[in-house]
Amino acid sequence: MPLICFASPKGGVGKTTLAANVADALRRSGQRVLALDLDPQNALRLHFGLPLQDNEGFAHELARRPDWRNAVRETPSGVILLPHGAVDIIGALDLATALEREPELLAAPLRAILADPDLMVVADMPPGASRALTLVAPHAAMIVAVLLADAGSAALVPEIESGRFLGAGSMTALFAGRLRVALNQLEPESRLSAAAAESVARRFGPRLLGAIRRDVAVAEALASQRLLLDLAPGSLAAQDLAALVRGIAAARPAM
Amino acid sequence: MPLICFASPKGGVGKTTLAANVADALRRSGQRVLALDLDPQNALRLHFGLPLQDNEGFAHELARRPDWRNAVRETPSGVILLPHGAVDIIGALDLATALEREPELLAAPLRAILADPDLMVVADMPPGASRALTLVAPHAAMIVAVLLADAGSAALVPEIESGRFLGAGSMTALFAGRLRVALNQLEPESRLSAAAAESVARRFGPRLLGAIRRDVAVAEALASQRLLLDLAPGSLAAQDLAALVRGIAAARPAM
Ligand SMILES: Nc1ncnc2c1ncn2[C@@H]1O[C@H](COP(=O)(O)OP(=O)(O)OP(=O)(O)O)[C@@H](O)[C@H]1O
Ligand SMILES: Nc1ncnc2c1ncn2[C@@H]1O[C@H](COP(=O)(O)OP(=O)(O)OP(=O)(O)O)[C@@H](O)[C@H]1O
Ligand SMILES: [Mg+2]
Ligand SMILES: [Mg+2]
Repeated sequence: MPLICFASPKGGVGKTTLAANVADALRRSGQRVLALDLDPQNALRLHFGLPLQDNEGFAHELARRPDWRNAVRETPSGVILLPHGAVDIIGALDLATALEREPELLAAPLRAILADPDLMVVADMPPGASRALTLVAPHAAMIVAVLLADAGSAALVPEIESGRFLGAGSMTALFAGRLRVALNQLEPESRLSAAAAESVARRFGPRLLGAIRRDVAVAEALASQRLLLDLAPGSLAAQDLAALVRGIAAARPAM
Repeated sequence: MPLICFASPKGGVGKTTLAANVADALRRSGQRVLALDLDPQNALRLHFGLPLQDNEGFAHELARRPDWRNAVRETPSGVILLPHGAVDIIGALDLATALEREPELLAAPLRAILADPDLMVVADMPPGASRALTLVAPHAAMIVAVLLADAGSAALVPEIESGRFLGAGSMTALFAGRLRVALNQLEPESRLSAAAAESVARRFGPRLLGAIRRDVAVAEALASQRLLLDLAPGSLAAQDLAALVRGIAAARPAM
């Protein structure tokens, strides 16, 4: 089944928040969904209610060839979760080195997870350049580049358009059909945000899946370790999330 | 002269924004300042007015042992800038591998830059774990961990307190006296933000250098590629920045 990965050359844009809440929305539509955390920050689990002290996971132990089936967690939402697992800076860098030398450490379990025809996989990526992104992108049915409607993200639009953030040159053609964009934390009443959003919409056209407004309900959901559709199903951000998921579904047949 | 580096286990918290504007504020107080971009995102230059198409830099070519004096830029603010330089994901990963194999590629020019007794260096780091952070932290007089007043950052407070984001165990004792925290994008009128800020202030006590309010002037400064003290010297964020710089100056003698 397809893999959707949330990535971005920019930090703090909402990759983890969108990965968790899109996984939940897909699950509510009847789909079996696995949420995979490939960011050493290990934050995806917090959206699914795992306690802060729970440091177990999958990706942090890839060098020991763990069986992914032993690391999966059932979560109250019904989404199956593969947490990253806790790791310090030295552990995170050692993992990147191990993946550089032996890409199969991640590629093999990824193929095994994707072999299940009924399971949709949503992956959360680290910000910026990562070894994991170079290994996951070739397997992804869709790569969602998340951006804010601000100048910091606008400056990175050329990185995304050119494919440089996935690896320039021949890889660009490979990903062209599978790259989509999601705008997050839109503030419609802000002149700057509206202008940045318009510029992104013009540049990406039909590749723009949707835009999620900045909504305190999103921050409150994370603060109480709940999913947005649990805490505030009627919120503006929840409506935007539903539209984004419709955008994802509409784009999928073309994959 | 001392090196101050802005780092964080979390993305999008304002590392680049604070590095640029603290560098400018220090410069205005009469100090010679060099701003060093060690993030492949190459965004520090945008705060100093370098055009988006200007892809030259220093760190992106470290494997070729460039002379840092040839890569410096004079900027209108008087801050001397060493831009990172443009690089795609493959180039960024190759650079990390080169630094792993040959740490001196960065350590040697860093020592040369820091040998100038009159030059203060402010470094912008990538989000999360980076090879560059492991090489820069031992040379830093101060490591400023930037956090937002939100649940995403609050969850990472243990990473910072324990020293895990700099490398646990013995390194923690090494950095303990040099680690400081800055809170950014505070929204005093938001219950969540105020609660998160109080919890961070309690945990870090005197290590908290200061807090910068979320202020549209900051976003507008970046959108017009100007520094905050040029665009909006009377703004609330500008007042907070001045207090933060006083906090840095007060903490320096103890370094
Ligand atoms: N639409 C939204 N409205 C309000 N807050 C939001 C929204 N989207 C995300 N946030 C908040 O923004 C912060 C950053 O989001 P998140 O951690 O998901 O970003 P990220 O891109 O995964 O960051 P990193 O680069 O560190 O991995 C979180 O506190 C989150 O709750
Ligand atoms: N105090 C503030 N008030 C309003 N906006 C802010 C403030 N600080 C930062 N910003 C905005 O937040 C966005 C993120 O800031 P910045 O790019 O400096 O974060 P960063 O931590 O360097 O991100 P990355 O992890 O991608 O390197 C920018 O658009 C910036 O203008
Ligand atoms: Mg994240
Ligand atoms: Mg930055």
